[in-house]
Amino acid sequence: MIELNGITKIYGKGDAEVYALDDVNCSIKEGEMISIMGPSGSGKSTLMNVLGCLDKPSIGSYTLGGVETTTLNDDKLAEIRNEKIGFVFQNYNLLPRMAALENIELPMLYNNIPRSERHRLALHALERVGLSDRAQHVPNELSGGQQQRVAIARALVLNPSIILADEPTGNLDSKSGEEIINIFEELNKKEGHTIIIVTHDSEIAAHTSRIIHIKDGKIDREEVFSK
Amino acid sequence: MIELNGITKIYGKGDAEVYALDDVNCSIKEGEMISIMGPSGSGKSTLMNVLGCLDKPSIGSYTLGGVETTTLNDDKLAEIRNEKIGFVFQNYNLLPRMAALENIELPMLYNNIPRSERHRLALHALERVGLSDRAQHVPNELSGGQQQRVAIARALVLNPSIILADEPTGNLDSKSGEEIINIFEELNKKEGHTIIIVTHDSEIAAHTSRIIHIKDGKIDREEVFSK
Ligand SMILES: Nc1ncnc2c1ncn2[C@@H]1O[C@H](COP(=O)(O)OP(=O)(O)OP(=O)(O)O)[C@@H](O)[C@H]1O
Ligand SMILES: Nc1ncnc2c1ncn2[C@@H]1O[C@H](COP(=O)(O)OP(=O)(O)OP(=O)(O)O)[C@@H](O)[C@H]1O
Ligand SMILES: [Mg+2]
Ligand SMILES: [Mg+2]
Repeated sequence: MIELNGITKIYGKGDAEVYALDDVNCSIKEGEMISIMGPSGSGKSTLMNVLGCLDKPSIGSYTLGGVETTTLNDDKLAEIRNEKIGFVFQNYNLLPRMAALENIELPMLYNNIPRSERHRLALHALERVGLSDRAQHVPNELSGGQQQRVAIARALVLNPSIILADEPTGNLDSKSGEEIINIFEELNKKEGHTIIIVTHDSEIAAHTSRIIHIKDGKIDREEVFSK
Repeated sequence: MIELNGITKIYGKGDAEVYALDDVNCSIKEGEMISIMGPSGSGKSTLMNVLGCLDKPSIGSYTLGGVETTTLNDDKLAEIRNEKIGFVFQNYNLLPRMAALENIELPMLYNNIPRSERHRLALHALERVGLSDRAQHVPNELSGGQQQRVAIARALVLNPSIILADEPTGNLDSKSGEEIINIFEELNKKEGHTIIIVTHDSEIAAHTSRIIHIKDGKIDREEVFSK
């Protein structure tokens, strides 16, 4: 389903060159729920941006569902993103002037989903993360963890086959964090979605079947949980 | 040192009214290192904003070092903030167009500290959080955890007597998180700084001598660690 070969991402030039990713190779099967862990600055978000077709690698190939993505133009990439991928950003990326509900409706605007249906789906996603009473609040009227939960609801609303969540519980208390990981588990076990979670919380990682440990832009080691 | 009496913070009106804080009473002694824990949306950041003189309560009094802050005008509050308080925001609040080093120098501009001295102190603070090799990177060239560490360095640079850190390790791996809490402990034990940390990580809280548990804007209970 997902094949990464020789993935390298270089920022800057000359002395200031940074190898955010350095020859990363890995495969992820459809329906897997895996986590990515590693020190701050080790390349996790950069890897997620490549996986999410938000960023192209400097070197290497990324095959998604049989399609080589590095040769696609931006429109085609955007199409794949909208259809297949739900992304929870590390910094939420909510639009500051839009209320929670409107932020969640955003992905649906590109898919010509009728207004009433958008509203219904967004409200359901908001309920799922326990925030239906904050539907009309704009981001700066929400706590950090509430913003994070709105970002999660937005990623889930179109029920995408692949969910990429970059530190989805970083600002949540353990109870809220548990509720979120349970949502992911449900989507994975009951509906077969592929879930990739970046986390530095080993309790969250324990819910996944495989942990990819990344360090200095390279895959350091993998842990596989047998059940 | 710090006295909160009947502190209440109300947002919105009528049906949309939210009691972010509801009759909070507590005292914090000089040189204490305490943590604040509670569910997402329970009022932790709002409490920190009041403690940090960034926001005034709707009701109640806040006495800091013998001074009743709620009656002070904005200039006087800004003065107290600059002199006494180092604040690590939950969302970092770094200026996007400024490099890491410049962001850390900011608090010093208001204190007429000469350029070379500002540079020296900022570099030292950056080294302390392990990021001297990122001095010239602007925030969006930094990972989430690196941005968080720059925000911590900025709060520490003027060696303030009170440090308020709102989820300072939320985006850090456990090793980086340990390094940060050790910095705080050193400042507390060796230099007698008062440290208040909001965290949902009980391992971080275990480094403090008292945990205030907040729930629905109220203090739910306190845990005191005897040594
Ligand atoms: N400007 C505002 N207008 C309306 N409600 C607000 C505003 N700011 C905060 N709130 C509400 O006040 C409550 C407390 O917010 P606060 O940010 O203090 O929570 P918190 O404990 O820090 O949460 P988290 O752990 O998620 O960061 C939340 O329910 C939030 O929705
Ligand atoms: N635009 C950029 N220009 C230069 N360097 C960059 C840029 N973006 C990221 N980097 C560097 O690439 C490295 C990897 O960044 P990345 O955000 O992937 O790390 P991360 O593992 O997600 O870290 P964290 O756990 O702190 O979120 C970091 O050292 C960062 O400084
Ligand atoms: Mg990251
Ligand atoms: Mg908060």
